[in-house]
Amino acid sequence: AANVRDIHKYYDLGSVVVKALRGVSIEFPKGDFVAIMGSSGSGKSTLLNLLGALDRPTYGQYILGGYDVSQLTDDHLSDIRNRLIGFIFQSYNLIAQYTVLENIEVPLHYRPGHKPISSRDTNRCIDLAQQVGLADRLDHRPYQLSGGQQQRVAIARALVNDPEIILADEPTGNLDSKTEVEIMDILRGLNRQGRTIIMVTHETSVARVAHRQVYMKDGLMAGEGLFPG
Amino acid sequence: AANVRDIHKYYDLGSVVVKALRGVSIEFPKGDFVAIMGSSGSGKSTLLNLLGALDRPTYGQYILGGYDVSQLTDDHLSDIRNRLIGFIFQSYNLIAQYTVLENIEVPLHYRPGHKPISSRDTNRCIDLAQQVGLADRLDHRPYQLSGGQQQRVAIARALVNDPEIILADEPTGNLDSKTEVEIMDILRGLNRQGRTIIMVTHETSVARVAHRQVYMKDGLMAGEGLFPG
Ligand SMILES: Nc1ncnc2c1ncn2[C@@H]1O[C@H](COP(=O)(O)OP(=O)(O)OP(=O)(O)O)[C@@H](O)[C@H]1O
Ligand SMILES: Nc1ncnc2c1ncn2[C@@H]1O[C@H](COP(=O)(O)OP(=O)(O)OP(=O)(O)O)[C@@H](O)[C@H]1O
Ligand SMILES: [Mg+2]
Ligand SMILES: [Mg+2]
Repeated sequence: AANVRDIHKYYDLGSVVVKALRGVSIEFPKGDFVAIMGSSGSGKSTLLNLLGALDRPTYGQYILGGYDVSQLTDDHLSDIRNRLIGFIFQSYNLIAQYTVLENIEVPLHYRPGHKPISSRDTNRCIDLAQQVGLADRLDHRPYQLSGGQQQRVAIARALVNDPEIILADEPTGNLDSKTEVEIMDILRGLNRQGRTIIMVTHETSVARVAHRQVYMKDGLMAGEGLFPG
Repeated sequence: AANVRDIHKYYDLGSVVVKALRGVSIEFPKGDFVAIMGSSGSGKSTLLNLLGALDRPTYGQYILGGYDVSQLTDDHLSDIRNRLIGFIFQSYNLIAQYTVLENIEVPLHYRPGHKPISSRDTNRCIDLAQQVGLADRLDHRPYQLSGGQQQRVAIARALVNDPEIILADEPTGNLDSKTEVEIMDILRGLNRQGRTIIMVTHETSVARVAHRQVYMKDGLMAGEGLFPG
């Protein structure tokens, strides 16, 4: 489903260049379920943003759904991304002025052909809100939600377009263990349907749900299995 | 140090009233080190915001440093808060336009008497940045930091005024276990100096560092010890 070859990502800050990724190569076959671990600052979110085609590498190649991403126009890339990928951001990126329901509906506005939102779509969003335990918070705005509730809106939103690939950046960081189990059950179910799930996490309990674990260190893939050892 | 008596916090949303706290009573003696656990949405951040005097209860009494908070003017309360309390927010609340160093310095601008920031102050901020592993990120702005790095800026900022009471809302949610241990060592050291630490956390590894644990459920104190059972 996704294939990263010798990826580098550098941030040029003038007096210093931060090398966030320094030559990462990794393959994600269709239906993969992998946990990416590693120290704070090791490059996990940077890698996930590149996998989500939200950013382009400084050097290296990214093959997504068979396409070499660097050969695509921004529009074409945008189209593929909206069709294929659901992204759960580390800092949620909710829209402050939108309600919970409106936030979950956001990806529906970007469908190919710009189909308007039907009542069937809205029911699907309500159902997703229910699955993450937010059925009674549909009209709340983000500032009226707890941290873990905001995180759950971000999770529901990532699933609304029925994505083939789910990229999750610390999806349970603000959730108690019982709620975490419910979220992992949802992801496990989606993986059993054949979807590819690539999850960044610091939590061993979450990493163990994946089929394999890899970990990063200083912008490089450093090993397989749980981190730390 | 702090004493909460039958605290209620209601949010009136017109068609519905959300009862975030429904009668919480708890005492925090000076030098206490307590972890507050509980489900997502159970009222932990709401309680912490009240303890931080960032919000006022709908009903009930809050005694802070000997003062009944409801009897104080906003200015007097502000003054006490800046002198006594360091707050680590669940969503960090960093200032996007400020660098790491400037963000850590923010509480120094609010000291009684509005003392200007001395070079000794700046060295203290640099030292705190070093303690949380951000010595090489002083000139970065928040969007140029990883999630865990942003969290660590929030931690350093909470400590800069040498507070007697530290309120920490999920202080390690975005940190790998090694970095988490380093942060908990800092907090443990501060508690040994006699400071009061009240920490909201979902992580058992973090809760165990505290001297006692309590947990909340549906806006009430529900029990003592680790959550879930
Ligand atoms: N401004 C508000 N208006 C309406 N409801 C609110 C508001 N702020 C919080 N709430 C509600 O109050 C309840 C408690 O919120 P709080 O943030 O204290 O939970 P929490 O225990 O910190 O949860 P988490 O572990 O997810 O951070 C939640 O159900 C939330 O939806
Ligand atoms: N826009 C930017 N400009 C400069 N440096 C950046 C920028 N974005 C990220 N970095 C740096 O790149 C490195 C990797 O960041 P990244 O967000 O990928 O880390 P991470 O592994 O996700 O960490 P965490 O576990 O704390 O979320 C960090 O050291 C960070 O400071
Ligand atoms: Mg990250
Ligand atoms: Mg909270």
